[in-house]
Amino acid sequence: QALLAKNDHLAMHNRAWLADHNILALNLVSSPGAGKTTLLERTLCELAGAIPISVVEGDQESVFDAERIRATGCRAVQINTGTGCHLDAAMLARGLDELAPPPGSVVMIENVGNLVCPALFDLGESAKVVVLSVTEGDDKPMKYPHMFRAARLMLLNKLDLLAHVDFDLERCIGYARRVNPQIEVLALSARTGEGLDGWYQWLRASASTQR
Amino acid sequence: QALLAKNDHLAMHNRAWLADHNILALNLVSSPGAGKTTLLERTLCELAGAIPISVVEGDQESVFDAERIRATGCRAVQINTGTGCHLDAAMLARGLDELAPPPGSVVMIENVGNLVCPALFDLGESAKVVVLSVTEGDDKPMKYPHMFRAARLMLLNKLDLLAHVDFDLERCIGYARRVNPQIEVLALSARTGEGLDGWYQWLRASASTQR
Ligand SMILES: Nc1nc2c(ncn2[C@@H]2O[C@H](COP(=O)(O)OP(=O)(O)OP(=O)(O)O)[C@@H](O)[C@H]2O)c(=O)[nH]1
Ligand SMILES: Nc1nc2c(ncn2[C@@H]2O[C@H](COP(=O)(O)OP(=O)(O)OP(=O)(O)O)[C@@H](O)[C@H]2O)c(=O)[nH]1
Ligand SMILES: [Mg+2]
Ligand SMILES: [Mg+2]
Repeated sequence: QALLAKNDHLAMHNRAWLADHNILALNLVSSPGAGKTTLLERTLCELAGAIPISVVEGDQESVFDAERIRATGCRAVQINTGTGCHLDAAMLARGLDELAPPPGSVVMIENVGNLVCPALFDLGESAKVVVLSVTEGDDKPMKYPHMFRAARLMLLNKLDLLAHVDFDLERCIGYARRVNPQIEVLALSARTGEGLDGWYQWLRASASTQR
Repeated sequence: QALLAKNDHLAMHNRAWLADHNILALNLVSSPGAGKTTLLERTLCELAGAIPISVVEGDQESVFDAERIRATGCRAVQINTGTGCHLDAAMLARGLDELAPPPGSVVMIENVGNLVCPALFDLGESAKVVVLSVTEGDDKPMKYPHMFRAARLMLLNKLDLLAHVDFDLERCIGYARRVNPQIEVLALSARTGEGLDGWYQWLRASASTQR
C-alpha cells in the first residue's frame, strides 16, 4: 500500500513534467509476445518523419527490444527490472532523464510483457494502450479485467492469423466493453500493415490534443 | 522478503502433504493464452482413464477455466486472485483442502497467466512446467529468464501455427538451455494432438516416480 502511494506520488511528478513539455506518453502493455515491439518498429518507420518519437523499453532482462527500436533510427533507453514484473514511476523518471525527449514529441513506453501487474502502476502516462493478440483467446478481458479497465485503447493484433485461430472479434470486444464501457478498439496486423492507418490516426489525434 | 519466507514455509507443508499422499503436483505456468487449459482439456480427456487427475485453476477473475475442466468430467477448484498476479502456497493449501485428491493421483495446478511472478512463488509442487506458444516469439527465455530457470520442462505449443510465424525452434531451445542447461523440452500442438504422446509419456514417468 505504501509502495503504491509512493509510486503514485512519483507518477504525478512525471505527469506534470510531461505536461509542461507538451509530451504525449503512452504506456504500451500486453502479454509477452503480443506484438508491442513489432508495432513500435512499424510505427517508428512509418511515422517518425511526421512525429518525433522516442522509446522507453522495459524488460526483465536483455536489451533485445531497445536494439530493435534503435535499428529503426529512433532513440530508445532500455530498463531491466530483474525479477520485477512491471515498470514503475521511478524507473520512468530515470528513463526520461536519460532519453531527454524534446518538447512536443511522443514517448512510447513498452512495459514488461505482463497482463497483470502493470495495470496497478501509474507511471504518469497520458494513457495505457493494451495490445491483445488474436492468438491468445477472446476471453482475456474477462479474466484479466484490471488491465482492460485501466486502458483507454485496446489494439487487437495479428489479424493476419485470424483464419487459423478460434477468436471471436465481436465476443472479445463485447467482453472488453463489459469491463470498460469507454474502451476504444482497433484491429490490426503489425506484420501485414492492415489496420495501421487507424492506429496512426489515433496517435496523431492524441499527440495534437497534448500540445 | 518476509512474505516470500512465509510462502516458502507454507510451500514446504504442501510439499510434505503431497509426498505423504504420493500425489504428483505440477505447476503449469505460461503467458496468458499460451494454451494451458486447452492442453489440460486434451490431457484429461485422453488420460483420465489411466491416471486420476484433478485440477486447481488460478485466474484473476472468472470461472471460465474451471468450467472447461469440469466439462471433461474431471474435478476442478477455481481460485480467483483478484488483483493478485500469482497463486501462492496458502491458496494451494486451500485448493487441495477443497479438492481432496486421492492418494496416488495427479494434481495439475494451472497458474495465473503470467511469465513473471509465478516464478518466484513455490507452491510445494513437484515441478513447474512452462508452456511457451510459438506465436510469442523465440526470445522469451532470454527476456524472462527466471521462469525458464524455475521450470523442469518447457512445452512449445501451437506447433500447428509454425508455418505462419517467425519462430526458430532451435534458437528458442538454445536460449532456454543457456538460461537452464537441465531444462527438458517437448514440442506439441494441443489443438491437433501432434507431440502429445511425448507429453503423456513424461507425465506417466513423473507420476510413477512419485509413488
Ligand atoms: N503473424 C503475426 N506475427 C506477429 C505480428 N506482430 C508481431 N508478431 C510476431 O510475434 C512475435 C512477438 O512479437 P514482439 O513484437 O516481439 O512482441 P512483444 O509484445 O514486444 O513481446 P515482449 O516484449 O517480449 O512482451 C514475433 O515473432 C513477431 O514477429 C502480427 O501482426 N502478425
Ligand atoms: N492453433 C492453436 N491454437 C491453440 C492451441 N492451444 C490453444 N490454442 C488456442 O489458444 C487460445 C488460448 O488457449 P487457452 O488454453 O485458453 O490458454 P491458457 O494458457 O489457458 O490461457 P489463460 O488461462 O488465460 O492464461 C484459445 O483460443 C485456444 O483455442 C494449439 O495448439 N494450436
Ligand atoms: Mg517487446
Ligand atoms: Mg487457462
